[in-house]
Amino acid sequence: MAKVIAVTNQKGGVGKTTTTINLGSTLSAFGKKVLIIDIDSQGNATQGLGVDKLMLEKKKITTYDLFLDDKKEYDKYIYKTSFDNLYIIGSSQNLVGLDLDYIGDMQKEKILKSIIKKIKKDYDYILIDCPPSLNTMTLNGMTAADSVLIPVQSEFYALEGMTQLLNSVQLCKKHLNPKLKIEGILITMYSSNTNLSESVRQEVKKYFGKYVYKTVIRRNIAIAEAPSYGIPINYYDKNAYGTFDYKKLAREVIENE
Amino acid sequence: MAKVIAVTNQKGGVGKTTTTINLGSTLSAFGKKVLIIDIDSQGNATQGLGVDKLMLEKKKITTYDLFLDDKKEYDKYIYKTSFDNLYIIGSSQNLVGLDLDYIGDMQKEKILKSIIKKIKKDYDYILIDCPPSLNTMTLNGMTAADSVLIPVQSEFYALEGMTQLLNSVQLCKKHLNPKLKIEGILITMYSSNTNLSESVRQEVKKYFGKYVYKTVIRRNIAIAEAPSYGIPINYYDKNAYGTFDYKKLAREVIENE
Ligand SMILES: Nc1ncnc2c1ncn2[C@@H]1O[C@H](COP(=O)(O)OP(=O)(O)OP(=O)(O)O)[C@@H](O)[C@H]1O
Ligand SMILES: Nc1ncnc2c1ncn2[C@@H]1O[C@H](COP(=O)(O)OP(=O)(O)OP(=O)(O)O)[C@@H](O)[C@H]1O
Ligand SMILES: [Mg+2]
Ligand SMILES: [Mg+2]
Repeated sequence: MAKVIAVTNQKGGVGKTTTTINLGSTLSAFGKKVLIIDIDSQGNATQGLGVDKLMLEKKKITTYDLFLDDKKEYDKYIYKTSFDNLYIIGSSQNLVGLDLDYIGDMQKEKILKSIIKKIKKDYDYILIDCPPSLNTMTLNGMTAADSVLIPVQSEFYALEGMTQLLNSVQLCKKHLNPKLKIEGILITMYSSNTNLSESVRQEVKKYFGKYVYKTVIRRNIAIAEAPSYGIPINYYDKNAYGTFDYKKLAREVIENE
Repeated sequence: MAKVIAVTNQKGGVGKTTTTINLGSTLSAFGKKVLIIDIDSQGNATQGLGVDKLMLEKKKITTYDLFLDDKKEYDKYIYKTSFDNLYIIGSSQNLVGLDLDYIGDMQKEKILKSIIKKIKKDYDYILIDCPPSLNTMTLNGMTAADSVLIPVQSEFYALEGMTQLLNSVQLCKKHLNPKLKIEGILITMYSSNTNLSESVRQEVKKYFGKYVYKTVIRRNIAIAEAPSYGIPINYYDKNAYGTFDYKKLAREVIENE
């Protein structure tokens, strides 16, 4: 039975998509069967895995189509990536137009949850890449998940945004998903040659202690290059820092089971 | 009469807030009277200028309160920062709860436009810091603005997101704000020691040619440190690359008048 993890933080550019893709592809390289669900209309997770967004749109198998599907034939939306054990439900720009108010009788935040219930038995992990906003799509992600994984860029604004995010997680837990837990808080884009990264890391450990992963993802140019080839870091450069760091994270995620 | 510029890009973490604060504070140091309006519930522009979000919330003078004010007494929302000629209408977390559907007879995307009409005569520039999403707040920003300034991080996902953003600008121009122009496209976080930044810059120049500023904002750790002190870059370290680059940008913005 799959563990469902929403990768979320309303602060933009903190490494949500990067973590979803690289943790996903590392877990799948370890032999776990992984499904990534892209619920961000930017479709970065879809692109970063080399999947053609326009092709998905033409075939009407994007997240947008999935949410509007009342026949509940969910299998057709699952697309096999070129990487072993790694599958994706991709998104495209059409998601911007999705107005969840008109989805019929289901409470609009619970649509993804009901979809995942039907497909989770086939996977070990389901990772949901959320957009940078506390909107209904992100609430769908949190409501469908067992836990949230929170990437935090090791800079000032990302640190400051943590309180707002944890408030929203608590609200979601109270009103929509009582079993929602914090999977972990991940320090990303850590530069060892600046004081800023270290002081942010210390602050995060001070406030959120037990939730903070031992693994820190270091700033690594190969991580930023890989998406332009549509390849996760562990396939792009197996000797990159990024590959090493995401392997360490994947092991920690498995250990915390 | 003020020039109203919305600083926007739905891609997260590309330097919207950093550009709003540092362009604003450089223009005001040149003697221009500048008002920054923070319409992002993260309130990063408010924090980055050293303004206490909770104090604004207690005094009920945040963007949230402004949007709900039917007495139209707008002056009280304008807060003087500690920097000459630089004013702000700040935001806080309460903005997440703003449901624009209940604002009475005004079309929900045009609220900010009607507010700015009443206050713009007192300023040379009004800069609007938008959230990382194509939501109603961002549409308010684009509808109220004369033009949009688009920061683009010199990395793959930010480049890819440009098409979606320019589509939305066109849609806004067609339905909400016929006079909306592109003020300029700004390359940010440029690292001269990687090929990635240069190849993204070349792509942006190839597709968007005349709109691209000559000024490029280099990646500069002082820029990321300054917000934790609540001080813009030109006051934090007058010899930093960031201070030089934002001065160059401010001159270009004034020249393009
Ligand atoms: N450890 C890292 N080292 C270097 N670059 C990184 C690292 N992690 C992410 N990046 C780069 O930083 C940028 C932001 O990362 P990413 O897009 O994954 O963040 P996000 O939180 O998903 O953004 P959004 O809020 O727009 O969804 C991307 O260009 C990505 O390639
Ligand atoms: N030129 C630069 N050099 C180094 N760091 C930078 C630069 N510009 C921005 N930063 C840092 O990068 C991070 C993202 O920038 P910023 O928060 O301004 O982006 P944003 O687009 O406003 O993000 P959001 O989408 O969350 O609103 C911040 O921590 C900021 O300090
Ligand atoms: Mg993302
Ligand atoms: Mg911002």
